[in-house]
Amino acid sequence: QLRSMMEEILISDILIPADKVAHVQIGNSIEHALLVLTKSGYSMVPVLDLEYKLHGLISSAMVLDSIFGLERVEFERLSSIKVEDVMNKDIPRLNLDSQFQNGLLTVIDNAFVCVENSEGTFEGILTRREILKKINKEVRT
Amino acid sequence: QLRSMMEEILISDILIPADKVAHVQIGNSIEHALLVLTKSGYSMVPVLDLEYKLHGLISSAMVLDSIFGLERVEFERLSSIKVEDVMNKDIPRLNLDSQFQNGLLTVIDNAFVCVENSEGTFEGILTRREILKKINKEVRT
Ligand SMILES: Nc1ncnc2c1ncn2[C@@H]1O[C@@H]2COP(=O)(O)O[C@H]3[C@@H](O)[C@H](n4cnc5c(N)ncnc54)O[C@@H]3COP(=O)(O)O[C@H]2[C@H]1O
Ligand SMILES: Nc1ncnc2c1ncn2[C@@H]1O[C@@H]2COP(=O)(O)O[C@H]3[C@@H](O)[C@H](n4cnc5c(N)ncnc54)O[C@@H]3COP(=O)(O)O[C@H]2[C@H]1O
Repeated sequence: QLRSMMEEILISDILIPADKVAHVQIGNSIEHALLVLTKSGYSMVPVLDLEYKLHGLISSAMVLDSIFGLERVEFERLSSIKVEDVMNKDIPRLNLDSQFQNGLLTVIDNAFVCVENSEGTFEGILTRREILKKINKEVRT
Repeated sequence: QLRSMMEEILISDILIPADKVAHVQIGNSIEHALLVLTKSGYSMVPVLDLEYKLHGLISSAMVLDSIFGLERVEFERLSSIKVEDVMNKDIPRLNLDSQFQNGLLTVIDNAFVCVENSEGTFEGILTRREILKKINKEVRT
């Protein structure tokens, strides 16, 4: 039964831990963000501060959209815009004791979800890939 | 039973049809591709030709990586590079009679999969979101 299997999975079992998550820092320019996004190959990453608190999510589409002028793309403005001016602050969050079903529900509309602990510190991310792997494994057995 | 449910779902039930899929054309510059990607908000889209044959996939990360010079990002080169020079040609494909289980297996490693008909013409895409919605609905009932 898929639902009973889901009750047994802990978020911590399938979490990608913070130290493996590419991210940018509050105060960075969007030029730096574009470098991190391009070199990591990820289309969207978390924005954290020095205390590992989560502030938002930033993507290459958000960065590029912010420099699309009426006549041309204004690449020279990249170094003068900060990630906090462009990032999405209205983001879903789970915590370490959240249920797998909540994770499944949240990744319907989000490619990944950030996970925090009870202090509000960033612990890692839950991705669609990890959830789909678990479901596929269950279906095969 | 999730597996029996999966045997009843047709790819055509959950397909996003070709006319709703943002894409770029063979022969376009990567500057045009970056415009389509940024304005559509999608991180990766198919590359088609005028006969709606599928040639590859292109993302903003691939485009930007191709103009990252040693010293700076060479934005002026965007208009002179074609999508075929940068796109990923080695891509998974399903056809209209593929099984849902194959779709599930393929989206473990791919955010979406292109679907073709028996003539090799592009029919649309299968996305992780559509698959997760179906699975979630099944788990809830
Ligand atoms: N370097 C790589 N190696 C192997 N496969 C790769 C890859 N980069 C991307 N992919 C594949 O492409 C999917 C979409 O990646 P995207 O960067 O758009 O979207 C990613 C990205 O925005 C974020 N993400 C995943 N892992 C991350 C990490 N380690 N650090 C930061 N963000 C991450 O979560 C989203 C969903 O990730 P998910 O794994 O479900 O899905 C990934 C994965 O299946
Ligand atoms: N305009 C929008 N409105 C609402 N939600 C949006 C959205 N743009 C992105 N999302 C959300 O973000 C997820 C990742 O989008 P991404 O563009 O990286 O990755 C997308 C994109 O590369 C491609 N894709 C999806 N729909 C497309 C379309 N109509 N045309 C072209 N490519 C599409 O398939 C990937 C997975 O799509 P999926 O729907 O599973 O997952 C989407 C969806 O949940």
